[in-house]
Amino acid sequence: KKQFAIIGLGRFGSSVCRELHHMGHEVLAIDKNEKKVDALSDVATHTLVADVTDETALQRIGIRNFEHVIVGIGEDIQASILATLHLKDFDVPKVWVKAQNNYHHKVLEKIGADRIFHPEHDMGYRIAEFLTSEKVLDYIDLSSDYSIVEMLATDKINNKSLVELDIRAKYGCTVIAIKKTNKVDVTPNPTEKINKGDILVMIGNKKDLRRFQDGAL
Amino acid sequence: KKQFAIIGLGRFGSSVCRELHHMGHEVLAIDKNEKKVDALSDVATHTLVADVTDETALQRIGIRNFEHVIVGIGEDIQASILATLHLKDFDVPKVWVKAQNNYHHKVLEKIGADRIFHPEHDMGYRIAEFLTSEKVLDYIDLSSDYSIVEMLATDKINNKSLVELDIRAKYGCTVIAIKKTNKVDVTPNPTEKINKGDILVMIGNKKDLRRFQDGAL
Ligand SMILES: Nc1ncnc2c1ncn2[C@@H]1O[C@H](COP(=O)(O)OP(=O)(O)OP(=O)(O)O)[C@@H](O)[C@H]1O
Ligand SMILES: Nc1ncnc2c1ncn2[C@@H]1O[C@H](COP(=O)(O)OP(=O)(O)OP(=O)(O)O)[C@@H](O)[C@H]1O
Repeated sequence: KKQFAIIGLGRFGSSVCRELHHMGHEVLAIDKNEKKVDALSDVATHTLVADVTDETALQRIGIRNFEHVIVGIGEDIQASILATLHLKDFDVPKVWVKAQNNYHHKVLEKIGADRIFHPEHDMGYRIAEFLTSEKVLDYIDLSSDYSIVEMLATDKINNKSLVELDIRAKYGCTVIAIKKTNKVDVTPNPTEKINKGDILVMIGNKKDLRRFQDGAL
Repeated sequence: KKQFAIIGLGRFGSSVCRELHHMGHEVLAIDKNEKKVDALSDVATHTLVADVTDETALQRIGIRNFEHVIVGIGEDIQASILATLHLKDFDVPKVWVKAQNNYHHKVLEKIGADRIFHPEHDMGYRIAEFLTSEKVLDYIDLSSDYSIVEMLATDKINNKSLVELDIRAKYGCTVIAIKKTNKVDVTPNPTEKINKGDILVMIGNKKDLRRFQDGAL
């Protein structure tokens, strides 16, 4: 059974903690701020008030017994870097760290962070995508050229079937699933009518998906 | 041509600003902190130092001419709420706001925010998923039961073809694309060999995808 430790219980760290707990995993939640630690006492297996820049404190915690440690310290970049350094010195196999900016990211890479995250930056990026492609409800980039998108079916394609729309021939992209109000259909029937408000899950070249969005919806 | 205004140039707001600019859109970047504003002067069409809790200042900016305004104010929840209130009073059609916590979210909903985001919370949630499904590199939830995942092909399926693996019959999920080192194949050849290190893009019921991950990879 995997053991996880979360250091830094801001919005990010506490969210990891809650979700791991919800999935039934054991979590040690650590923060130098007692209030933050107490706020999570019902969703952490163990909690600890500690300043993780203190190597001795980390040693006493027995942090080397953990396979995965998440560092969610935000503003104090030096503390985040120092904690990561200690953790890798203690041979913690997987140290995942939230980075504040590019400088922080570069240093973390050099000192061996196994995975680095930029939650605010990444979502800012995604929002720019949503702002400029209003019919796209969600997406995943497969590469710089290909993506999978969820698009809302509009009036324009109401009551038309996939066969009638002939999407692959006209636009080069493919509908892989259709989300109806109460179910997800992963083998969409080509002759079944699409209703306004359905969500089309499509895969293809980004240019083709945009052409489809502008031309068909 | 759409006009965007970004209020609050933290990591989130500045990231929206940079990406919109990168896409060729006009952006007005606003913050009460002059340093933050100056840092973005090369990626914003216009910049402005202003305290957005001041309704007169917003009016003077002509904020009602903007179709989309993003509010990226973080710590000061009251400022974020007040700014959102003013923007909706000015009939700004789309006001998208970053929320700090559930209370903040509820208030924003009530005062008419058109879309609300929780970047740190959402990524914390995703990271818990990645921590517990180590072969999943990325995913998109289609519903509570279905998702699309990107999984790393391991030694175990090296040199096997889709036909040989017979995934749909054994696990009930479908491979919709294969990412090889330099290309994305959205019409994967059922007889072509999969190489360790390829990424399988699969759709299916979450339980089936987990069974596949545990059983086949
Ligand atoms: N040396 C340290 N030891 C332990 N905890 C620390 C240390 N330094 C900072 N923290 C804790 O890390 C947590 C997150 O840091 P902070 O609030 O600065 O980041 P943030 O980027 O705003 O977080 P988030 O975006 O996740 O809300 C805080 O609760 C803080 O008490
Ligand atoms: N009343 C206001 N008017 C204009 N800008 C404001 C106001 N209040 C706060 N801001 C700005 O909002 C920006 C983001 O706020 P803050 O840094 O508290 O949030 P954050 O959640 O840490 O941001 P992020 O997570 O995006 O980095 C700051 O640059 C701050 O100067």
